[in-house]
Amino acid sequence: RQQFLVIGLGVFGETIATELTRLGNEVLGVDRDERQVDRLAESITHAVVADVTDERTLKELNVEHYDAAVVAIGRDVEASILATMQLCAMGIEEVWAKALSPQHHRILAKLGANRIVHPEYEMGLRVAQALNYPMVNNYMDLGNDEFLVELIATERLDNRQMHEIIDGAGADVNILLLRRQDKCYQRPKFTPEDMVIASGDHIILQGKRSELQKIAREL
Amino acid sequence: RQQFLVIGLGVFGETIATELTRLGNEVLGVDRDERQVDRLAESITHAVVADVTDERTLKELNVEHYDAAVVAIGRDVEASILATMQLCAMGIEEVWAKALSPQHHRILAKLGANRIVHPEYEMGLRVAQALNYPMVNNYMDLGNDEFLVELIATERLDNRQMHEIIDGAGADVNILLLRRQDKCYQRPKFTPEDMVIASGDHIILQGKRSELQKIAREL
Ligand SMILES: Nc1ncnc2c1ncn2[C@@H]1O[C@H](COP(=O)(O)OP(=O)(O)OP(=O)(O)O)[C@@H](O)[C@H]1O
Ligand SMILES: Nc1ncnc2c1ncn2[C@@H]1O[C@H](COP(=O)(O)OP(=O)(O)OP(=O)(O)O)[C@@H](O)[C@H]1O
Repeated sequence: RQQFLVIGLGVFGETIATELTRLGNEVLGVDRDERQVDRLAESITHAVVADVTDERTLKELNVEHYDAAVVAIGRDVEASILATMQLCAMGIEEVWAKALSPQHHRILAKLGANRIVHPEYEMGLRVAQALNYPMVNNYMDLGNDEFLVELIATERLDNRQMHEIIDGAGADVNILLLRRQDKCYQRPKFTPEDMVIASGDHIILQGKRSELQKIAREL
Repeated sequence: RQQFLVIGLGVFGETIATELTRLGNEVLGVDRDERQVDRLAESITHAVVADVTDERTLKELNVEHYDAAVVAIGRDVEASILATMQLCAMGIEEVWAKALSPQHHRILAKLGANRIVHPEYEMGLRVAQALNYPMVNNYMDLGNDEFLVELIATERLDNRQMHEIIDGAGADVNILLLRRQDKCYQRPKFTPEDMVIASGDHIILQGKRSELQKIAREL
């Protein structure tokens, strides 16, 4: 059970605050707008109306020992910067902040924010990938140019074999998992018979981006 | 090479339009704000200044045959609804739209939007999960309550064995992959010696949410 501070209770901040509370943590939410605070009074541990551009606000909340703080203020860049500055100076271990531009990001990074989130940008990338590769339902960037990709097979792949598609493209890609209805099949349980694809199968592949792209045309 | 229409060139729309262009597609971007259009003139195929609340706008753009359209207007709910309505009526195969509230979502769904994105809400969930489980760097919802989880091992897991942690918790969870520096290890190549964890290892686990939660306390 951890203690979290969330400043700014717009959609982003509210989601974080209510989800962390639902997961069993203690959450203090702060917003200068009374309506946001009232709306969340029942769904988070504590919610207070306060303006974080006033230095006394954060001092009076006694949050130095909190496990993490999130600055979920977007449009008021100055307020976001002042809050981030003060929280980092207080020594809170993890200070995360939302940024709306590369410039905003650079300032927050300089001030010591441990992680900076760009919701519109990060979701925009995911949407572009999903539109570009319609069969790719989801993906995970593992770093080092390695990716996990979740395909949802369409009729186009019906009765074909994933091994055949991968070898045919000369791609150095691994099949990690197949989920068909409520069963998950993990190697080495795969056999060529198992690997005849059925429309609707969820197939998890892993490999370097350039290798995954070799089979992209097939998809 | 596909053809895409992106209406609204704020951060979300701009990201989608520029990323799709970078991936080799033809992208038409539309915004009523000239500054947004000018800023993107060099990074997307075409960018035009137009107001989509005027019914003639979309008619004159001849986009009926496009592969997909994205309505990336958030705050002006009416404009978002009018554009979505018209694009669905035109018969475009895939119409995706951004929504800022559950109510907005319901209206867009009723009008026939194929996918509705809530950037602030979806990123908020990810941030809450990351803060709640600090060792979980990323996760993928596979549906059917199955999840892939990427852990980044901290010193706490140094020299321990993943099998021992999983069995100790009685968790029905599979180890799909270990990434250590620039090498990926996939079962069945794992041996107990390999599975001694080193701080910094990226470990991909798969299982039902309730099973993964059994090892959450260890992390
Ligand atoms: N100085 C401040 N002190 C406290 N709260 C603030 C301050 N400035 C802004 N906020 C609050 O932060 C919240 C988020 O602000 P933002 O400008 O990012 O709005 P938003 O775009 O509606 O948010 P979201 O995108 O998360 O829905 C608002 O509810 C606002 O009242
Ligand atoms: N009727 C319209 N016709 C064309 N473009 C529009 C219309 N209404 C709004 N837009 C454009 O849509 C874009 C996104 O609008 P939104 O209100 O979501 O702003 P935003 O919050 O800054 O966007 P983002 O969150 O993507 O950065 C703006 O650039 C705006 O000019």
